[in-house]
Amino acid sequence: SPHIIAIANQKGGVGKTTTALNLGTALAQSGLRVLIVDLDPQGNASTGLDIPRSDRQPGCYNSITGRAELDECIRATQVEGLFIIPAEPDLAGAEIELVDQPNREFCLQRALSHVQGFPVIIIDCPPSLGLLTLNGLVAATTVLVPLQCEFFALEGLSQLAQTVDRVRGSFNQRAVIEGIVLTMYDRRNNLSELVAADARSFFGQRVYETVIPRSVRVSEAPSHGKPVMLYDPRSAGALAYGKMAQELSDRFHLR
Amino acid sequence: SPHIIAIANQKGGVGKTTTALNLGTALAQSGLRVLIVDLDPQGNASTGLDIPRSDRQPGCYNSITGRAELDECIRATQVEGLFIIPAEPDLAGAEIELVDQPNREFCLQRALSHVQGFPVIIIDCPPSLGLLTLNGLVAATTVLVPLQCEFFALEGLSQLAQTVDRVRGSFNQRAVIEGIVLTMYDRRNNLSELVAADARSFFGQRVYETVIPRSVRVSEAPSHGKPVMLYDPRSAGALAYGKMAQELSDRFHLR
Ligand SMILES: Nc1ncnc2c1ncn2[C@@H]1O[C@H](COP(=O)(O)OP(=O)(O)OP(=O)(O)O)[C@@H](O)[C@H]1O
Ligand SMILES: Nc1ncnc2c1ncn2[C@@H]1O[C@H](COP(=O)(O)OP(=O)(O)OP(=O)(O)O)[C@@H](O)[C@H]1O
Ligand SMILES: [Mg+2]
Ligand SMILES: [Mg+2]
Repeated sequence: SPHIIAIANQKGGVGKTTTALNLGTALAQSGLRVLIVDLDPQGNASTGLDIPRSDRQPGCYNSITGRAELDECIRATQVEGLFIIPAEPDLAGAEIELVDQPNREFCLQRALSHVQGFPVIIIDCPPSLGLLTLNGLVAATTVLVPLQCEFFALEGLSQLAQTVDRVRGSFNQRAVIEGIVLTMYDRRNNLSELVAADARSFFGQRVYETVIPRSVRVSEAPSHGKPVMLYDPRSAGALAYGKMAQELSDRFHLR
Repeated sequence: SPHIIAIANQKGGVGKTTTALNLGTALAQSGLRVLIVDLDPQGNASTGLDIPRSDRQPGCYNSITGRAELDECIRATQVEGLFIIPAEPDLAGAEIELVDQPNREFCLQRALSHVQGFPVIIIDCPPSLGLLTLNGLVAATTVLVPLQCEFFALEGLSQLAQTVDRVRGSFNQRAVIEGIVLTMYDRRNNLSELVAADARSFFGQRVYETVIPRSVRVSEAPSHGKPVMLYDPRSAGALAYGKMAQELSDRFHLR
């Protein structure tokens, strides 16, 4: 059965989407078939892979509400071996719609249980701990947390850890924070080092050795509809995501 | 009646909290009494003003659910004239709890209708378009949108504009995006100028002339429990927020 990696952090702008896109690209380039689930109504992962707004129906909303077969919701991308379930605008209303549904936390898990032929599934979660992110955590076999090297981002970790513990207790005993990846690390700013040191002392080995540097090329890539791994494969950001994907494959023996 | 400024953008990490803290500080330093409402379960605005976690009960959750009188929920801060309704951890469950309440979009408006003695109220919204942000937009007399000078941030503006239009149509005819402030502008990155030019062509005069530069001192300030206006008043970020507050007072004739 597939490795289902939920990329979650309620703190906004920490690099969840950027990590989902580039980790997905790197693993696909290494020969694996990878499926990205864009669970964020903003649809940034869909945009980052150049899926036109006119080609996102049916997508994630239709698959979690059971309105469409999963096969109809999967799109190929410009990266060989990388596929995506895009986010349609209706996804914005899903949180309120799901509240009164029985088994409201299991909608995504149910949809993904029919997936065939993808050893790796990556879920890009929105910046909140609401029902969409809960669905991501319940469907996941492992949780990866991007941690921006800034003070406010560090503060949110305990709230996130408590939510993951709650999900493990009530819905999915595999929900564990298995990895933390430091993002937007800036050598010139000693705050980055403070946050990195704090994270390593608190989460130990779970923190990836690879650190993703702050790099202008990474922030330019989305305006070209490409992950930085394709936009500028030799940039510091792309090389770091390549190394991180290598580290993740080793942890999960993915080859 | 007070000016109630909702600072909203569902895109994460664009500078909502940083703008709320420093705008609030600058207006208070100019002699106005200002109240910040921390409507984000992350509680970053409360942390940025050094409100201890042990002193946040009762706070925003208790005031919007009517469990506590407003006076009990207001705290003084280290800035003279600046007060805050802090976010308690229970706020994280409010979105799900509010769904079945009658008039669920009006809870904050009802709570703030009893406020006396604050000509300016600033609401720091979470990074989503769920019921908490809806409550902020319904209670507001004006909406201010921080726009990070990056591609993904520009993409979310139309979704935000549609939500504000919907709120104006059904709940609050004063809900209008009156201002957009460009944040984390980086002179060395031509993407910043592209985003700025796009925003000005689309929103015209609503875009503030003052642009907030990306500045390390801004990101260091929260770890000292102070807005950058107090932490380093001569830094580029602090000076820019001072100018922006001046521009805002002129627009609303606040003096
Ligand atoms: N290593 C990096 N260097 C520079 N910019 C980066 C880096 N990683 C991400 N960014 C940029 O920072 C912004 C935030 O990143 P991203 O959108 O991936 O975060 P997110 O956690 O998915 O945000 P949200 O909480 O809104 O979903 C984006 O504009 C992105 O291009
Ligand atoms: N002008 C700036 N220069 C450098 N760093 C900044 C600037 N403005 C904000 N930051 C930093 O960027 C991060 C995001 O800012 P902030 O938390 O204010 O955004 P937000 O929109 O409130 O985030 P969220 O969506 O999680 O609520 C913080 O770590 C903050 O310290
Ligand atoms: Mg994202
Ligand atoms: Mg914030």
